[in-house]
Formats: sequence, C-alpha cells, structure tokens
Amino acid sequence: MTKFAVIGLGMFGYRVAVTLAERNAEVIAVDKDPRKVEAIKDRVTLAVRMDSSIEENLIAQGINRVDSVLVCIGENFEANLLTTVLLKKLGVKQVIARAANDIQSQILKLVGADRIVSPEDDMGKRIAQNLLMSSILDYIPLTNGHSLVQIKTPSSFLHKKLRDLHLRDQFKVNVVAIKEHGVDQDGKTTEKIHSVPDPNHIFVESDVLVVVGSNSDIEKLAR
Amino acid sequence: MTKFAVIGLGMFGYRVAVTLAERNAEVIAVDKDPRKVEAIKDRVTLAVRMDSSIEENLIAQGINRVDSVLVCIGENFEANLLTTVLLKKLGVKQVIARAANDIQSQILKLVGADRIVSPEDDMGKRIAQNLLMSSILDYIPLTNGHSLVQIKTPSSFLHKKLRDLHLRDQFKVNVVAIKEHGVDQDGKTTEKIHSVPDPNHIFVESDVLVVVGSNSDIEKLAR
Ligand SMILES: Nc1ncnc2c1ncn2[C@@H]1O[C@H](COP(=O)(O)OP(=O)(O)OP(=O)(O)O)[C@@H](O)[C@H]1O
Ligand SMILES: Nc1ncnc2c1ncn2[C@@H]1O[C@H](COP(=O)(O)OP(=O)(O)OP(=O)(O)O)[C@@H](O)[C@H]1O
Repeated sequence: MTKFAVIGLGMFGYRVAVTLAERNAEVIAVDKDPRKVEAIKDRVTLAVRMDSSIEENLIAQGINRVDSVLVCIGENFEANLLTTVLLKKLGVKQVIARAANDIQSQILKLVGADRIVSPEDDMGKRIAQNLLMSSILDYIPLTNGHSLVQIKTPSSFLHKKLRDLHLRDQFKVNVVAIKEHGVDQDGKTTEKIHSVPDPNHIFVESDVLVVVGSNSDIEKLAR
Repeated sequence: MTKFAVIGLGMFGYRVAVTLAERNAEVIAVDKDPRKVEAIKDRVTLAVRMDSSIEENLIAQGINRVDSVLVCIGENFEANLLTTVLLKKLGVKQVIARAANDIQSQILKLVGADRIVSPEDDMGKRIAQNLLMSSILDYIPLTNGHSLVQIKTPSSFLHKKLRDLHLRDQFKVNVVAIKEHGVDQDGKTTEKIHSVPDPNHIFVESDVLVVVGSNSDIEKLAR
C-alpha cells in the first residue's frame, strides 16, 4: 500500500492529495499555512502544519518514511529546492518536484528529484494541441507516424457489422472506440462511448469511430 | 485557418500561445504587463500590451474578430470574468476561460464561457491517477470515465499470445497498440509501435501496452 506525502497545498497540491485519498491511498498533507491544513484535514489520512524545509520536522512527522513525496510548493523555489534535497538525503524513494521553468527543472533533477511536474506548462501544451484539433479525440499523435483519430462513419460502413468489415486486414487500422449518438426524452443529444467495441455493432450515420493506425492508412479510411 | 487570441501571459497562457504558434496557428498574445508582452513578441503573430477588460481595447486590437480566445488571467478573477463577458458580447465564437475553483467555473459558464480550464486542478488529478497505477506510463482521459493508458506488460501476460488472453472478455479493455523495445547494432534502444496489434504477438517484459477502457477496468489490469 503506497504511502504518499504532499507538501504544499496550493491548488495543485490540494488536488493531488485529495485525488490520491479518494482512491484510498494513504496521504499525509503538509503545509506551513494553518488554513490550508485546516481546509484539507477531513479529506486526507493526516494533515500536518509545518515548514517542510527543516529536516527535523520531516523526521518528526515521519515524512521520510513514506514511499512517494510530491513537493508542490509553487512560488517559493528555495523552500521547494531545500525540501527536495532533504527528502532525498533522508532516503525517500520517489520525490516528485514542481518546477516553474526549465532552469528550476534542471536544478531539481541535479539535486535528485526523480520526476518533475509543471502543471501550468504541461496543461498549456495539452490545451493548445487539443484546440488545434477540434476535440481531444480528434488527434493524438502516438509515435512513429501513428495517431489516434476520430472520424465520422465512412459511407461504405453504413448498416454493416464491425466484424464483417475486417478493418485490420482491409485498412490496417484498429477501431479503438465507437461513439454512439442519440437523443434523450428532453431532446438533448446524448453520447455513449464504447471503448471496447462490440464486434456485432452495426454502424449508423451518427456514429463516430475512434481509430488508431498509421497516418497514411487512416487517410485512406477517412476518404 | 483558426485565429486565436490568448489573454494573460502567466505560465499557462504563455505556453498555450507559444505552442499554438509553433504549430503555425495565428496567435495574438495579450497582457497588460509590458514585460510579458516583450518576452513573447518574437514567438507569436502579434503581441499586444493592453487591459483586456476594456471593450474599446478589444475592438481596437481586433480581438473580437478571432475565432477562439483563451482567457488565461489567473489571480484577478474580476478581470477574467469581465473579459469573458465582453468577448461573448462582442460575438467571439469560442471563449475558453480559466477558473481557479468550482464557483468561478459556474459563474464563467453562466456568463457564456464555452469551456473552462483549470490547469492546476486538472494536472493534480492526472498526476494522482498516474501515481496510483505505478505501471502506468501515461494517462489520457477520454470521456465518460474512459482513458487511453500506457502500461508495462502485466506479469500474467508474459510469454502468452494476445489472442489467448481474451482481454476484451477478461478485463473489458481494448489493446490499442503494442510498443516493442529492442536494441540496435550500436546498442541504442529502439521502439517499434504496432497500432494494429497482431493477435499472435507474444508478450515480453520490454513491451508496453497502450490500452483503452474504463478507469476501473484499467486499474484491475494494471495491478
Ligand atoms: N517551506 C514550506 N513548508 C510548507 N509549505 C510551504 C512552504 N513554502 C510554501 N508552502 C506552501 O506551499 C503552498 C503552495 O505554494 P504557492 O501558493 O506559493 O504556490 P502556487 O503556485 O500559488 O500554487 P498553485 O498554483 O498550486 O495554487 C502554499 O500553500 C504554501 O503555504
Ligand atoms: N485586465 C488584464 N488585462 C490583460 N492582462 C491581464 C489583466 N489582468 C491580469 N493580466 C495578466 O494575466 C497574467 C496571468 O495572471 P496571473 O499572473 O494573475 O496568473 P497566474 O495564476 O500567476 O498565472 P500562471 O499560473 O499561468 O502563471 C499576468 O501576466 C497579468 O499581467
């Protein structure tokens, strides 16, 4: 049972701690601000008010004995860095540290951070890529010229069963998911995603296929 | 050709604007802080110093004529809200607004924001889910509690054929792709992605599976 500690309960740290705890992980949440500690104490295993950049505090609260620590302190880079250095010194197996830019990221890795996260930076990239394709399922590049792409049902598929189309042989693509669309009693459009498509599914015009394959094979299919 | 405007060039807005521009989208980057404008001006189509919460400014700089605007202002919620209201009033088709919590999210939607993003919150959830499945290498949320996830080969799969594992029936997940790893003549690691997995593929330890399914089914598989 993995024991986690989350240090720094800004928006990011708070959400990490609470999500882990909701999935029944053991979570110690740490912050020097008593209001942050108070706000989270009913949602984690243990909430501790302390300055994480002091070695004795880390030892006294047993932070050195957890498996994985996330240092989510944002603005105070020195506190973040010192906390990271101390945690590795105390033998914590996995230390994940937050960085605000490349230089911070390099420094943190140099002092032993096992992994770096940069929430605003990572999300900025994802949102941008997302927007360039009208939905996240429209296009996710995998590697080596393959992608995950969303396409409307090709007319040649209409009224046919998935299994009878032999897509793997014919087009060399893999249908990852089928989104079915309908209308509920209030007239609102509904969407049902089947990410383990039924081989007996019969295609209709309102279906959307989520396919994976090489870019050229997908283009042949989508024509 | 979609025209974007990004208002508020903190870490998040900066990254969104630069990523869009790197993919050849047309991007107007806006901030009231001249240093932010200066720092980004060579990396976007146009960088404008202005207060976005003033209607005349939005019109004068043609922000009302772009297709999609991201309001990435963080701390100043009133400026964020007012900017969002004005953009919808001026007829901008898609306004994506940043929210720091649920209440802000509800308010922004009420005044017409087409979509809400919460970088620290969204990344907090992703990182937490990522950490809970230690064999999970990446995690992309799809819709309705489904995700696309990369996992190391579960030990129970080793030396077995894909077809003999009956994954659809057993685990209700869909193996979208298999990444095979090897070493070339110069000793460098190679990766080959098979996005239309061969049913006769025999799993080895260095394989990585790309799977799609509901989050709970994927967790069972990744344990
Ligand atoms: N030495 C320290 N020990 C413990 N907690 C600390 C220390 N220094 C800062 N913190 C806490 O870290 C938390 C997050 O840091 P901060 O608010 O600077 O980041 P932020 O960038 O605003 O966070 P977010 O973007 O996640 O909202 C704060 O609640 C702060 O009290
Ligand atoms: N009325 C406004 N018009 C234009 N820009 C604004 C306005 N108000 C704030 N900004 C800009 O928005 C940017 C981002 O806001 P802020 O720094 O408050 O958010 P942040 O939460 O620190 O951002 P991030 O987490 O993305 O680094 C700042 O560069 C600020 O100058």
